[in-house]
Amino acid sequence: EYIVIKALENGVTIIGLTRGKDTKFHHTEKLDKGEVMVAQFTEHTSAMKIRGRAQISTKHGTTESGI
Amino acid sequence: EYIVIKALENGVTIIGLTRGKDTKFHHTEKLDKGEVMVAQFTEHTSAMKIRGRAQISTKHGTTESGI
Amino acid sequence: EYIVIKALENGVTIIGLTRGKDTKFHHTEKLDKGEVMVAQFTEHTSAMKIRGRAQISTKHGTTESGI
Amino acid sequence: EYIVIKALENGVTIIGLTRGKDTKFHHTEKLDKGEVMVAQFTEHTSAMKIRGRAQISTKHGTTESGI
Amino acid sequence: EYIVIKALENGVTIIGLTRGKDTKFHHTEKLDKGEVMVAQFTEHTSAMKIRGRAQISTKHGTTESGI
Amino acid sequence: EYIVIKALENGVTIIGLTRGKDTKFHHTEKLDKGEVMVAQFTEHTSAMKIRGRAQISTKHGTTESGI
Amino acid sequence: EYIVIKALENGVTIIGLTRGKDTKFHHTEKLDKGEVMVAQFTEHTSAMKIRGRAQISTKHGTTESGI
Amino acid sequence: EYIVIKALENGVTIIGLTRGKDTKFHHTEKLDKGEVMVAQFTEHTSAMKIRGRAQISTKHGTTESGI
Amino acid sequence: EYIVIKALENGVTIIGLTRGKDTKFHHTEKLDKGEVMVAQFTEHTSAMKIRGRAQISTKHGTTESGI
Amino acid sequence: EYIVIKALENGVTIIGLTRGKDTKFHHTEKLDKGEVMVAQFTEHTSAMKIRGRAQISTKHGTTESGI
Amino acid sequence: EYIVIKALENGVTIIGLTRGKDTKFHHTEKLDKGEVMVAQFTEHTSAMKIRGRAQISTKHGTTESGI
Ligand SMILES: N[C@@H](Cc1c[nH]c2ccccc12)C(=O)O
Ligand SMILES: N[C@@H](Cc1c[nH]c2ccccc12)C(=O)O
Ligand SMILES: N[C@@H](Cc1c[nH]c2ccccc12)C(=O)O
Ligand SMILES: N[C@@H](Cc1c[nH]c2ccccc12)C(=O)O
Ligand SMILES: N[C@@H](Cc1c[nH]c2ccccc12)C(=O)O
Ligand SMILES: N[C@@H](Cc1c[nH]c2ccccc12)C(=O)O
Ligand SMILES: N[C@@H](Cc1c[nH]c2ccccc12)C(=O)O
Ligand SMILES: N[C@@H](Cc1c[nH]c2ccccc12)C(=O)O
Ligand SMILES: N[C@@H](Cc1c[nH]c2ccccc12)C(=O)O
Ligand SMILES: N[C@@H](Cc1c[nH]c2ccccc12)C(=O)O
Ligand SMILES: N[C@@H](Cc1c[nH]c2ccccc12)C(=O)O
Repeated sequence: EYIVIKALENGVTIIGLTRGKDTKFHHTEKLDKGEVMVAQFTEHTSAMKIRGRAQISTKHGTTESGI
Repeated sequence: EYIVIKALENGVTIIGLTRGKDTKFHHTEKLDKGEVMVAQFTEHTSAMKIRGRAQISTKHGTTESGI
Repeated sequence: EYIVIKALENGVTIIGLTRGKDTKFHHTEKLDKGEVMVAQFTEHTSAMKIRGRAQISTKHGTTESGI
Repeated sequence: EYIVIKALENGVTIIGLTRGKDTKFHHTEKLDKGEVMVAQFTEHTSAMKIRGRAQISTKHGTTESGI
Repeated sequence: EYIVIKALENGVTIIGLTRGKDTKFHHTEKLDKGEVMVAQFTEHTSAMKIRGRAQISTKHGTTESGI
Repeated sequence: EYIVIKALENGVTIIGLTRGKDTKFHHTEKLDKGEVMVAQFTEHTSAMKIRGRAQISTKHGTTESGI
Repeated sequence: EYIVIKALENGVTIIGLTRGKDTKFHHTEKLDKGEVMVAQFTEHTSAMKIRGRAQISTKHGTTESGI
Repeated sequence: EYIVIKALENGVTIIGLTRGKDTKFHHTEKLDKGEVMVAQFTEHTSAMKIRGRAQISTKHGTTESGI
Repeated sequence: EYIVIKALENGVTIIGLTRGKDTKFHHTEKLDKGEVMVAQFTEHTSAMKIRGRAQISTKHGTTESGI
Repeated sequence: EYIVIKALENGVTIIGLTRGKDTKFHHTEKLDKGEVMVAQFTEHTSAMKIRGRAQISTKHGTTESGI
Repeated sequence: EYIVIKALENGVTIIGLTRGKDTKFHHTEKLDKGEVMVAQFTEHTSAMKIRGRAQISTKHGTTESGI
């Protein structure tokens, strides 16, 4: 399973939350406008949090964050 | 399996309920307006509870909480 | 497998019934109006019972309880 | 695999029949009007019997019992 | 795999035939008009026989017995 | 995998052919008009033969035997 | 995987070809007009040959032999 | 996986090519006009070659050889 | 997984490329006009190359080589 | 799972992010205008980042980066 | 998983990139105009790069390189 995130402005962040008993931020990836990240769920990432204006495509459709 | 939650106002909370014999709140993630969380069901999370106005997309369609 | 329950009034309850030879209530989650719960079937939960006015979405469609 | 049963009157019963060589009733769940039960097939339940007026949704469509 | 049988008259019978070298009737479930049975194929049941007027829904569509 | 056979006249027969090197008839089930049989392929049954007027529903569609 | 063969005339034959290094005829089933055979691929049957006028339904559609 | 071949003329041949390092013809099946062969890919057959006028149905659609 | 190749002229070749660290031609099959080859990917074949005018059907649609 | 990236200008970069506890850039592939890369998620790559103008096709649809 | 590449001009190259920690070119296949290559992802190939004018069909649709 992966999701697709396209930054619609500078400074969009994609945060990976840890899998397991604890829920912490293990990585934050910064995107500039127009950059695209395609990110999987993994052994270490069981949730993602997106801040800033971005287009987010998942199996449940496409939505815009930051509005 | 994952679901997508987009906060439509500040202070939206996504609560992870523990998997197993007991059902407790193991983590609460707070979202500000526009922030998006994409969260899986996991070894530790077998139910989620969402409070506040948010758009929630799952395999059974999209619904709005907080109305 | 999970189902989505959105409370349409206060005091909606989602009851988890135990998996196994015996069928008992192992947990009751209370929802206030607008709150949404997304709950899986699990090693401990093989049936759910919903009381009060709520919108319930499953793979077999969406139905309203409490009518 | 699960099915969804919504009681359209008081006193609807959902009976779980035992899996295995013998076929007995191992549990009867009573529903009042408007209550909804979502029940899986399990290691102990290989058939279900529904009495009274209810809406039953399965992968083969929706039907009304008790008519 | 399960099928759904709704009795359209009293005295409908659903017979479970044994899995294995021999084919015998191991259980007969009687339904009154309006009652619904949802029955799986199992380790002990590899065929079913339905007598009397009933609506039978399977993955190959819905048919009426007893006509 | 199962198929659905509805007898359109008395004396319809469903024959189970043995799985394995040899192909023999291991069981013949007789149906009266209106009776329905839902039969799986199994460890002992790798082919079926239907005689008499019947409606046969499989994953490849519905056909009438005996015409 | 199974296929459905309905004889449109007397004397239709369904031949099972052996699985393995050699390809031989291990069984020939004769059908009279109107009879239907539903036959799986098995540990011993990796190809089938149909002679005479018959309607053959497979996952790739329905075709008529013997024309 | 299987394919369906219907001979549209006499003398249609279906050749089985060996699976493995070497590619040889291990079996040639001759079909007369109207005869139908339904053939699987197997432990010994990883390619097939069809000569003469025939209708060939596979998961990628139906095509006519020999034109 | 298999693909279907129909030669539209004489002298069409289907080349099997070896699976593994090295990529060599392990087999070349020649087709005359109208001949059809149905070829799987295998333990020894992880790519195929087609020369000459042919109709090639795969899960991604049908295309003509040699144009 | 793979994605398809077509460079719409020179100097498009596809960055592979490491799978595991740490998230680093393990490889950057440069594409000139018109070049196409088809890249899988792997044991070493659990996320990709694309910079520059490119057409990116994934299971969630097609999007343009760099706009 | 495989993709289909049809060269629309001479000198089209399909490059296989190594699977693993390192990303190197392990094989380059040259295609002349009209030649078609059908190539899988494998134990040794986890990405492909296509240069020159070609039609590329994947599960995400068809695109033209080299434009
Ligand atoms: N550490 C949590 C992260 C998480 C996943 N889904 C969630 C939903 C709600 C709260 C936390 C989570 C887990 O692996 O389960
Ligand atoms: N601890 C429970 C949590 C739960 C999941 N689904 C539920 C439905 C109803 C009540 C509780 C639950 C379990 O893992 O089973
Ligand atoms: N304890 C029961 C709960 C149950 C599941 N499905 C049911 C249907 C009817 C009655 C009870 C049930 C079981 O695991 O099997
Ligand atoms: N004990 C039976 C219950 C059953 C399931 N499906 C049936 C169909 C007909 C009769 C009985 C059954 C079994 O597990 O097999
Ligand atoms: N005992 C038989 C029952 C059966 C299943 N499908 C059939 C079809 C025809 C005749 C008998 C059967 C078996 O398990 O195989
Ligand atoms: N004994 C045979 C029965 C059979 C199945 N499919 C067939 C097709 C043709 C002839 C015989 C058969 C087998 O198991 O393989
Ligand atoms: N004995 C052969 C039978 C066969 C299956 N498919 C074929 C296609 C062509 C020729 C022979 C066959 C095998 O198991 O492989
Ligand atoms: N012996 C070859 C046969 C083959 C299958 N697909 C092919 C494609 C091209 C050339 C040969 C083949 C193999 O098993 O791999
Ligand atoms: N030997 C290579 C063949 C190959 C498959 N797909 C490719 C794509 C590009 C270049 C070579 C290949 C391998 O098994 O991986
Ligand atoms: N090293 C991380 C990379 C990653 C994948 N998906 C992510 C989402 C957000 C942040 C980092 C990631 C991991 O394997 O899990
Ligand atoms: N060696 C890399 C090749 C690769 C696959 N997908 C990628 C995406 C980006 C960069 C490199 C790659 C790996 O197997 O993971």
